[in-house]
Order: sequence, then C-alpha cells, then structure tokens
Amino acid sequence: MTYFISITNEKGGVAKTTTALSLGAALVEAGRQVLLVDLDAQANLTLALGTDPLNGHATILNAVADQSPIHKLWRETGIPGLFFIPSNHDMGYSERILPARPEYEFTLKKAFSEISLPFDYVIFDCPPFLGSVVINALTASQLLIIPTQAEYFSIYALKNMMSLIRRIRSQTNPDLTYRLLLTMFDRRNRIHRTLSEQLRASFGNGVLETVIMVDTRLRESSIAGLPIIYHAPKSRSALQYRELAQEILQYVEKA
Amino acid sequence: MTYFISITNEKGGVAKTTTALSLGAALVEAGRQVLLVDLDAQANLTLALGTDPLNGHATILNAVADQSPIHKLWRETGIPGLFFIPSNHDMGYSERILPARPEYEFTLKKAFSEISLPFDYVIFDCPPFLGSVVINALTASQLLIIPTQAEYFSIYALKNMMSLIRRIRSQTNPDLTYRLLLTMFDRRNRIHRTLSEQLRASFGNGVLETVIMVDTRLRESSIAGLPIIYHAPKSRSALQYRELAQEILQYVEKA
Ligand SMILES: Nc1ncnc2c1ncn2[C@@H]1O[C@H](COP(=O)(O)OP(=O)(O)OP(=O)(O)O)[C@@H](O)[C@H]1O
Ligand SMILES: Nc1ncnc2c1ncn2[C@@H]1O[C@H](COP(=O)(O)OP(=O)(O)OP(=O)(O)O)[C@@H](O)[C@H]1O
Ligand SMILES: [Mg+2]
Ligand SMILES: [Mg+2]
Repeated sequence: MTYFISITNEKGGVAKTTTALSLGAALVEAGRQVLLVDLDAQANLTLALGTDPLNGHATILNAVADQSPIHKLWRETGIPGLFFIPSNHDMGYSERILPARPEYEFTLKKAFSEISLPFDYVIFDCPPFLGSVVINALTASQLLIIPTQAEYFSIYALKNMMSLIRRIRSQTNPDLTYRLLLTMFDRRNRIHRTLSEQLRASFGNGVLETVIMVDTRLRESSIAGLPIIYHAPKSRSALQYRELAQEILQYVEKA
Repeated sequence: MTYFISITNEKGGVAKTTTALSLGAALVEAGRQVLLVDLDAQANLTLALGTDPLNGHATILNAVADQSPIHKLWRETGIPGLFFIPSNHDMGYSERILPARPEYEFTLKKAFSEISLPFDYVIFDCPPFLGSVVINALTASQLLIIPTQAEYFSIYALKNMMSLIRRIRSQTNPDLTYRLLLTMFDRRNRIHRTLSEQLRASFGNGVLETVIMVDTRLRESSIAGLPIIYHAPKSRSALQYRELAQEILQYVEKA
C-alpha cells in the first residue's frame, strides 16, 4: 500500500525542497522504494537531482491536462530505488488550469490511483503558495510535513496552514495528518531556541523529535545534484535526515 | 513625480519583505515620503509593522475588486512619513480574480494613477509566485529590486525572472529596469563568496554595490513590529539598509 507525503509551507525558503529530496533518499537507503514528485514551477527538486528543467518535458501536468498515465512520467534518478517526476516553469499554469475542472481537488489523487504503484512512498514537493496545486497534494496525502524555521514569519504561516488542513479534512481528505519539522535550526541563536520551545509547548507531539540544523553541506549538495546522504554521508544534516526517515517509518509502519 | 519600486523574486525566503520594510524606513529617514504596499497573502509586511492582518480589513484588492480609491486604503505606521496598505489572506484570491479582467496587467497601475500621490516612493512587497499579482506590480514599477541569496536555487530563479522582465518590457512596461540585491550574505561561507563573485561577473552593474549580511537583529525587528533602523539603529543591517537607500536615491534622483 503506497503512502503519500506532502512537504508544504506557504512560507518561502524553509527547506521544503531540501527535505523532500533528503528524506526521500534516506527512505531509499532504509530499503524502501520512493517516488519524488516536483509540483513547483521553480523545479528546484528537478534541479537538485541534476536534471535541467526544460520546458516541454513531460511533467505531472501532463497527467492532469492530457491524461498521460503516471507510469509514463516517472524517471530514474541514478540512485536505485529512487524515482522522480520532474517539473518545469509550465507548472505555473496549473494554478489556472486545475480549478476549472469539476472536483479539481481530486485530480492528483485520481491520477495516482489508476494503477497499483511499485512504490512504498510518494513524496510531493510543493510551491510556496496555498493554491490549487497544494490543495491537490493535501487531498492525495496521508501525511503533511510542514518544514518550519523558528522565526516569526514562518511560525505565523502556521495559522493559515492549520485552517487549510481543517478545510481539507472536512471537504476532501478526512485522514490527513500533519507534523511540523524544525529546519535550518541554529542552536546558538536565542530566537531559534525561544521560538522552538514555544512551538513544542503549543503543538506537543505535532512537532517531530528530529531537528534539522543549519549545515552548509546542504547548499553544496544542491549544486552537486545529489541528495545529502550521497554528497556528504557523514555530515550532520545527513545524519539528521536519516534520523527523520527513521522517525517517519516509526510513525507510518509501526503505528 | 512618484517613483514605483517592486521587490520580487519567485524564490521563497530571500528577504523580499525584510528589504521592502527596511528600505522604505531608510528612505523616510533620508527625508522622503514613502508608501509600502503589501501584495502577499502571507501579509508579512503588515505583520512586521505590528498590525494583525485580519481578514475583512480593506486591502489593495478592494481597489481592484470594488474600485475603492487608493487614498482610502493607506494607513499611518506610527513613523512619520511612512504609510502602508495592508494585506490579508484574502489576497490569495487575486490570482483568480485579476486575470479575468481585460488588460488585467494594468489594474494596479490604473488604481495608482487616478490621483496625484503625496509620496516620493511606492514600494510593492510581492509573493514568491510569478502570477498576475507580480505581473501587475512589474507593469506599475520603474525599478524591480530582486533580493538574491548567493545560493544555487536562488540564482537559478534569476532565469525565470529575466524572461518575465523581457516579457513585461515588450508587452506592458518598456521602462522597467532591474537591480539584484545580495541578501543574507555570510562572508565566512565559501559558497556565498564564490556564487556572489559569479553573479557580479555575469550581471555587472546589474548587481547593487550594497550587500546585506546575515544579521539576527533583523529577525528580532520583525517580532518587535519595527523596521530595523528603529529597532536596532546601530546594527550592521541597519547601516547596510541605509547604504542601500543612498544607492537607490543616487540611482533614481541623480541619474
Ligand atoms: N539545514 C540547512 N542548512 C543550510 N542551508 C539550508 C538548509 N536547508 C536548506 N538550505 C538552503 O536554504 C535555501 C532554501 O531551502 P529550499 O530551497 O529547500 O527551501 P524551500 O522551502 O523549498 O524554498 P521555496 O519556498 O522557494 O520552495 C536553499 O538554498 C537550501 O540549499
Ligand atoms: N539579513 C538577514 N539576516 C538574518 N535573517 C534575515 C535576514 N533577512 C531576512 N531574514 C529572516 O529570514 C527570513 C526570510 O526573510 P523574508 O521573510 O523577508 O523573505 P521573503 O523573501 O519575503 O520570504 P517569502 O518568499 O516567504 O515572502 C525571515 O525570518 C527574516 O526575518
Ligand atoms: Mg522549494
Ligand atoms: Mg515575504
């Protein structure tokens, strides 16, 4: 049974793409088959896998616009067990194309339910905009991971995220659960320490135990076109994303 | 004659909001009258001015949707000479409302040209999404400032920004010019140093002289609801944003 995870936050630059890629690779290292889906017109996930997001290449939009079957869209990444569906700047049109269709919220879910998938996990990397693409991803997912910086704007963004979750749960996906993930955390920074304590106090176990600290090796890995666990296997962030994978496996499989 | 500046980048979290607020305040300190306009549904600029972005408050969308005159929408900030038009989460609907209107790209420009404005500068803070709101802001502006981190995804985003600038110049605003602003720069970071040198090599004087370094006082100022030059007047980032204001004044007024 394939498990669907969305990585979403309206706030920009909180490590959504970095988390989708790093978590996906760490789940593969733990023996799972994983499909990463780039839903952002910026196509940063596609770029981080060393692929040039050329316009005209097939993207998930093809499954939506012209009913291409999903299994024709995914590609190998060069890492056994890790596959991906690329994006490009044409994805920006989906905000206008999707809402025009009846029951548009279910478009992605329907596209993925036509065949039985050879994947244990599908991970959606989302754009920093709570529009129809994100509504589709949340409707299709069992778990929403919200990467959050321990900073004022990022924490304020949780307000809109929570009201969107409530809406999705009442309208299209009652089973949607969420977990916050602290990212780009700097232990020496007083604001990061104070705001992360406040987050844990108000969200309880809604905040994952794993914390991803600031690590410049992650910046290097996007240039290298490799997930962190391959670019710098012993780095602090590689260890932390492996820890995250274990925590997610515990949550999903041992529950 | 009022001069219009847009602060835009599709890449999320590169200090668009921080720059709009800090530059606006520094221009006021230099004796200009400034209007800040929050065009983002996240309403971070509104929040950073200590205002709760309540849904139902009048936003710029009111000028678009029900022709409210602009001068009824702006408010005082408590800082003499600095005014703003707030946003709230309803702004997210503008991506659907705007494109339906004929010549929708000129909506913002028309709204601001109905009366003579008591401002020397109007600064638009934009969302991290190249949709109809950003197209409106660029159509209405003489200068586009693109905050850029010296990191891979942020530099890649310049490709789409440049093709949008070309499109805007050929279709709705031939006078649009742009300048890149290096933000959140860490001098100790090798990637930041290398990529910023590459940026200057390829963009020449398209990159502003002023560089905004990493400074945690900026995170504090958003919590305090005050621009950095009032929250921490002697901080490194307050000095750098004052330097930026001087460079912009030189570019606009001495040219
Ligand atoms: N733990 C970390 N330490 C240092 N840098 C990081 C870390 N995580 C991500 N980064 C860097 O921070 C920047 C933002 O990360 P990323 O692009 O993954 O965020 P995002 O939420 O996907 O952004 P967007 O909203 O634009 O989609 C990137 O340059 C990335 O390389
Ligand atoms: N020079 C700096 N040093 C340290 N932190 C900074 C700096 N500039 C901005 N920040 C912090 O980084 C985060 C991102 O900045 P900001 O929200 O202004 O970016 P943005 O581009 O407007 O993001 P979005 O794409 O979500 O609109 C904020 O928490 C802000 O306080
Ligand atoms: Mg991203
Ligand atoms: Mg912003």
